[in-house]
Amino acid sequence: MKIITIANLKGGVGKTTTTVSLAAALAERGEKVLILDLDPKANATDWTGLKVAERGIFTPLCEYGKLQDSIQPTSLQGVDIAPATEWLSNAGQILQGKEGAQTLLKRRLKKLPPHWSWVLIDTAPALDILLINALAAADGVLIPTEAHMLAIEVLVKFLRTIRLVRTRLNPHLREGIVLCRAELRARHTQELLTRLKAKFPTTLFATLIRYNTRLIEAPSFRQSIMQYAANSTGAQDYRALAEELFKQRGLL
Amino acid sequence: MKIITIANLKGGVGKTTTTVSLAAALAERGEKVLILDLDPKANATDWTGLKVAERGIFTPLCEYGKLQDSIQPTSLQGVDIAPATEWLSNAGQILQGKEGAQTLLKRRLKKLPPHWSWVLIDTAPALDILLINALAAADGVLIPTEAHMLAIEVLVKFLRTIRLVRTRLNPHLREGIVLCRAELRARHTQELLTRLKAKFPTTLFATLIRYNTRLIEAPSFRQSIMQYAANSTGAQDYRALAEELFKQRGLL
Ligand SMILES: Nc1ncnc2c1ncn2[C@@H]1O[C@H](COP(=O)(O)OP(=O)(O)OP(=O)(O)O)[C@@H](O)[C@H]1O
Ligand SMILES: Nc1ncnc2c1ncn2[C@@H]1O[C@H](COP(=O)(O)OP(=O)(O)OP(=O)(O)O)[C@@H](O)[C@H]1O
Ligand SMILES: [Mg+2]
Ligand SMILES: [Mg+2]
Repeated sequence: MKIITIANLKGGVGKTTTTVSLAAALAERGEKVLILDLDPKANATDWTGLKVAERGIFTPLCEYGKLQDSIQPTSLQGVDIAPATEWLSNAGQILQGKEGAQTLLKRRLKKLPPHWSWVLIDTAPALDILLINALAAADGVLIPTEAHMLAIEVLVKFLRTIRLVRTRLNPHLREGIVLCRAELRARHTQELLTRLKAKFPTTLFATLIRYNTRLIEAPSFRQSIMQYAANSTGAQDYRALAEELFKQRGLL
Repeated sequence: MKIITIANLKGGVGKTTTTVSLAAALAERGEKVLILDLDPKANATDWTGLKVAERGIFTPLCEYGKLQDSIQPTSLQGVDIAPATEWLSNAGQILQGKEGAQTLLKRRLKKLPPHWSWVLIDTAPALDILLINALAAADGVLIPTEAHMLAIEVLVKFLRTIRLVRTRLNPHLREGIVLCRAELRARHTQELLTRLKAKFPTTLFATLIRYNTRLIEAPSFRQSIMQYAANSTGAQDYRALAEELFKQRGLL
């Protein structure tokens, strides 16, 4: 069971789109995928068609019980989810100062039956107890970014945060950066891509996720890009990302 | 002194770009503008060319002293800033449970000398003590959004949060929605714009901020869009937004 946290303190870079689309691409290859939605906005939860009956993943994390009891199937074949709800906004206050608060998720995941080969964790762009838990529990962190100055500045600082987590909580944490929402013909994209390749030769994925309107439309239909537009560049790029993730299992 | 908080729990919708560009558009009209950067990512701070000597706005909010002492001029003419630093990430823990923690900023702003006609507050996409302070202190909240399903879902929930703040902390809080990063020719844009106009006839700004590469490039030069590309559609659209803000002072 490979655990990948999808994270970046910069907003709107494609964390949720990458979580759901990569999950769908892996499921297309026959993998069993579990999404943990740790974002109180619950974008991944809504996208995968879930109506959450109770408090979702908030309950095993902050109240009682097994992670397993919060898991439900989604409208995406081969993909299950432990859904988010707005209750997650209270996690910070509830877990504050509690013993072992930063490794709660890690312990919950250890008790999961091995039904899934991949666990993908979507996170909010906030340096809080939920993100720390997701980084402490992961085998690797996948960092979507845009080829924009404002995003690159945040990326550099975020990598320092990851280094701290590696030192204090998770020595084996791998990292990988993937360029998303990419407008390849824009000069800023080419310039920043050149700089990213120079600065991060072993952690930048070769796969770029190009800007594709189909990725914007898919959530309205509660379908993954694979279901909604199987031949779109969005679908192709996320299949290529899944392929690269497999080949370079060392990268992440 | 008009206080406008720029906020949305959705990431990457243009909060920072709107804060800095609107500040520049108002300054171009001769207004004196103060930016408060309440986002630990400090994107607005970096964009306006600031090297922060100490802890910035974190100090008057969480340690001691006057808001005034943290204010510095920027590389943008007519625009000053109380800058952010990563220290702001600790605000939640420090202010937790303190008496009057939610209206700290409101009280600090009351003591500011009336040098500035506008105060624009940039925020992170997180429902935390800093955002609550910014909403409690404001005359109006300006909500940038994209014409994307994932963003619209968050917008609807965020408006409920604003309603709560209005009930408990700030009865006079006005609100306005502005569409940003808009690709006008995309079908999802036209469909969602029609729905937004129907659902929010009095709170949606008529001005739309179109997608413009110049807005992505400007931060690399530490220049506002007005300085960097005065005739670009990005500059035109933010001038139009400033004009509409003036004309419809009742809206925000
Ligand atoms: N490759 C792409 N092409 C076009 N649009 C995209 C692409 N990837 C994501 N988007 C759109 O961009 C917006 C931001 O993407 P997304 O919500 O996945 O980012 P995020 O990092 O999860 O945001 P947040 O920080 O708010 O959680 C969404 O509306 C999404 O539909
Ligand atoms: N009108 C526009 N046209 C093109 N690009 C834009 C436009 N507005 C913003 N951008 C770019 O989109 C990205 C997101 O914008 P911005 O950082 O201002 O959003 P934000 O809501 O402040 O994000 P966060 O939630 O991370 O604070 C930035 O890289 C910015 O340069
Ligand atoms: Mg997201
Ligand atoms: Mg911002």
